[in-house]
Amino acid sequence: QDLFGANEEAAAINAAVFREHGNRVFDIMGSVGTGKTLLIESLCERLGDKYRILMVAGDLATSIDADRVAQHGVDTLQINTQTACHLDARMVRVALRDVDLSKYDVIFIENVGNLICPAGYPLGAEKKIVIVSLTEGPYMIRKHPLTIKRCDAVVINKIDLAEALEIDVDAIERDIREIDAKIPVVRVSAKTGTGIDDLIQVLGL
Amino acid sequence: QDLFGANEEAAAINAAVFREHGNRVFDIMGSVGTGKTLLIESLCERLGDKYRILMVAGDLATSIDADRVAQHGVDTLQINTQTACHLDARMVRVALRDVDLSKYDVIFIENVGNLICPAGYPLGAEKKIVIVSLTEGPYMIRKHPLTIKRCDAVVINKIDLAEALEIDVDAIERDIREIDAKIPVVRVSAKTGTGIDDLIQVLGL
Ligand SMILES: Nc1nc2c(ncn2[C@@H]2O[C@H](COP(=O)(O)OP(=O)(O)OP(=O)(O)O)[C@@H](O)[C@H]2O)c(=O)[nH]1
Ligand SMILES: Nc1nc2c(ncn2[C@@H]2O[C@H](COP(=O)(O)OP(=O)(O)OP(=O)(O)O)[C@@H](O)[C@H]2O)c(=O)[nH]1
Ligand SMILES: [Mg+2]
Ligand SMILES: [Mg+2]
Ligand SMILES: [Zn+2]
Ligand SMILES: [Zn+2]
Repeated sequence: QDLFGANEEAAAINAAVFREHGNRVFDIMGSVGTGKTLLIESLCERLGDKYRILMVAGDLATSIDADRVAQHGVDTLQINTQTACHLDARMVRVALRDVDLSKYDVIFIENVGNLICPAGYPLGAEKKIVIVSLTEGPYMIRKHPLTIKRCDAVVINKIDLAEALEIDVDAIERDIREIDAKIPVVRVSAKTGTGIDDLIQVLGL
Repeated sequence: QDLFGANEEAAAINAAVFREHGNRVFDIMGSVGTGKTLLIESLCERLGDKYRILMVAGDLATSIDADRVAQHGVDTLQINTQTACHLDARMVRVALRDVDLSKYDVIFIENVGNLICPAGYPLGAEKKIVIVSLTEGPYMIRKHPLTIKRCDAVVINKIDLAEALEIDVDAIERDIREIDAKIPVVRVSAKTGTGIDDLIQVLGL
């Protein structure tokens, strides 16, 4: 929980700094292995010529995700939280302190793999995007109403596995609509590329 | 983080209470949708005649998991944390306050879907079991070394999907061994039943 609203304040500062430098910043969150990195890799492939992109990866340990995305010709930065289960606005500000933000049009921040805590910590991004995966089973939306309420769009990933896993994707979308009738929902497969154009449209990129 | 060791203290109290009533308690943790509930359902089917079982489910919202497990003829209890991303020892003690623990031989506690925080909060259980799933991708072990260090056994679930997902299960086990050379590792499919007997042996049930 954000005691004393300290994170809200830090997020507002980040948002102002990003606006000042013309950065469009997206906070990509979701549980472990829902496809956040693969999705960002696909977005970098599709948008790398149109925008100058920086990718900031957040994990307790390793630089695996930043290294993966760096293969796609974009600049990357890794934040290791060591014990914190979510990125917060202060960590992001500190990580970007020595970065010349005027070099970038778009910044993708991949949050720590966790469907709960990152929802409570805005980073100053333009949009907080939640990536859920069909492999998480049919109940993950109903079990995390706060996360759905606090985000700006929901991406249902790994739809290429819908038949193999016997998951009813319509039911998942209904669960989302029940919590937020108007939130954008995009069905994608980061693996096959299905839905990536719709996602780009939802992001306004 | 467990400030001032308050949770450690509460966990010790729980452990003493469980010993006093002859309860063997297992804390089952893992990220969202890794198969914790399906695994517990399988264990209840296999062990329900041999032991009197209580299942305690932890989630931010809903009683979906307790309801699922109740179908297998065992007593269940649901804890809704509302915002907390992990169960702690105090929540467990409060939930069990009006329960006659002498009625049970085995208690399965399913923690909140989260690979990070529950690792830092012992509940007073005999063993903390981490369930990882092949659907989380190949890097989840390296990214969560603290979780692996703090648990007593690792269950690699959904191995029935190994080929379809092209995941190298040996590599995942090597990553675990790198962090803890001696920790028991069991490969299972909660869906097909593969490995459940090995898991029962590892649990000492
Ligand atoms: N079938 C299928 N697999 C996918 C898809 N997207 C990702 N994966 C697989 O899911 C696993 C995890 O993908 P990642 O991109 O590492 O997921 P992540 O959310 O970044 O994971 P963490 O950052 O570790 O939480 C990998 O094995 C991917 O190949 C998809 O659309 N379809
Ligand atoms: N193929 C396959 N699917 C599985 C297996 N175990 C669980 N699943 C599926 O994975 C999804 C999630 O299973 P659950 O048992 O609800 O997982 P969970 O860890 O309890 O989920 P939460 O409590 O919501 O975090 C469901 O769609 C299950 O059918 C398995 O061994 N193989
Ligand atoms: Mg990633
Ligand atoms: Mg469950
Ligand atoms: Zn947290
Ligand atoms: Zn936590």
